Amino acid sequence: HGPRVLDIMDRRVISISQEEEISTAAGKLLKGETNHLPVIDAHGKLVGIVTTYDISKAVVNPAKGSHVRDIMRKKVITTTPDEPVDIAVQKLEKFNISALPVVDADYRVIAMLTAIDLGKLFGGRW
Amino acid sequence: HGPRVLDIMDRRVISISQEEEISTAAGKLLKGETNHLPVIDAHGKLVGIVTTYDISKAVVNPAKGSHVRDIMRKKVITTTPDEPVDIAVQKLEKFNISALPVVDADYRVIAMLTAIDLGKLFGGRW
Ligand SMILES: C[S@@+](CC[C@H](N)C(=O)[O-])C[C@H]1O[C@@H](n2cnc3c(N)ncnc32)[C@H](O)[C@@H]1O
Ligand SMILES: C[S@@+](CC[C@H](N)C(=O)[O-])C[C@H]1O[C@@H](n2cnc3c(N)ncnc32)[C@H](O)[C@@H]1O
Repeated sequence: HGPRVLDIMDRRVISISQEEEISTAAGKLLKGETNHLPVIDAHGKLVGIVTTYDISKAVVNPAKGSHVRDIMRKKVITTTPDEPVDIAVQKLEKFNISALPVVDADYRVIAMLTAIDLGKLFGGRW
Repeated sequence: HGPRVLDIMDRRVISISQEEEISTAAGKLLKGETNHLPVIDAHGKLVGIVTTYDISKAVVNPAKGSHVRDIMRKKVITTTPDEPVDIAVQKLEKFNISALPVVDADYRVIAMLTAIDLGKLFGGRW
């Protein structure tokens, strides 16, 4: 069998609550040098995703509101640690996205899989 | 030899001029459903890159200015069509970026290589 998501996923997860301001999300994205933040509820469960793309959308349409819940995507495409990488890749391509939260059986985010992580499969590094 | 950039690069390039407003850049990123715009001069030569990450930065630090030239990165990491993909991957990882403009000998942008394009190497699709 080929590589699985757990072979290349990034366990450093920076998340945010949907009650936060958009400017707080922008600050977290910059500090973490990342483009994607999973949005989690008070129990640690995934409820959405917000990206630098969504922040850019808020620049063009400021009327939407000033909190993460006003701009986040609620139907999140996710993956699991044991999913084959080529299945995860098909999801990235199908939805034209560049990151998948990796969730456990309780729908808690345990890692992120970004398109850049696919690079780890070069030079036999997994 | 392994895959080269030309095997997986995306020839649809949406670019922008450094004189444009930041809101115009945000609009182009949204319309093109992309996170990266190469910035080109009047002769079509690459002079910078602006991404949704830079737009998010402008949300946090609006004092920088309102034009693309105020927020773009001028030292662009690039690739060429004949570069081996694993060399391009090393550049993405080294600089923690997710896209490389593909330039020709005159430094004109002929394609973009994004981390998502690495997915094309799965399932023998190159
Ligand atoms: C359709 S993509 C287009 C831009 C670019 N291709 C990219 O990869 O971000 C941008 C949108 O996808 C959404 N998005 C990103 N990752 C997602 C995921 N795993 N599940 C659902 N939506 C996601 C973002 O919230 C954003 O609104
Ligand atoms: C350091 S990355 C961090 C965020 C995220 N990891 C990503 O891939 O976009 C964000 C910064 O990299 C810059 N950048 C993106 N692609 C670049 C490239 N090919 N050459 C130089 N800078 C680039 C952007 O302008 C932005 O300021």
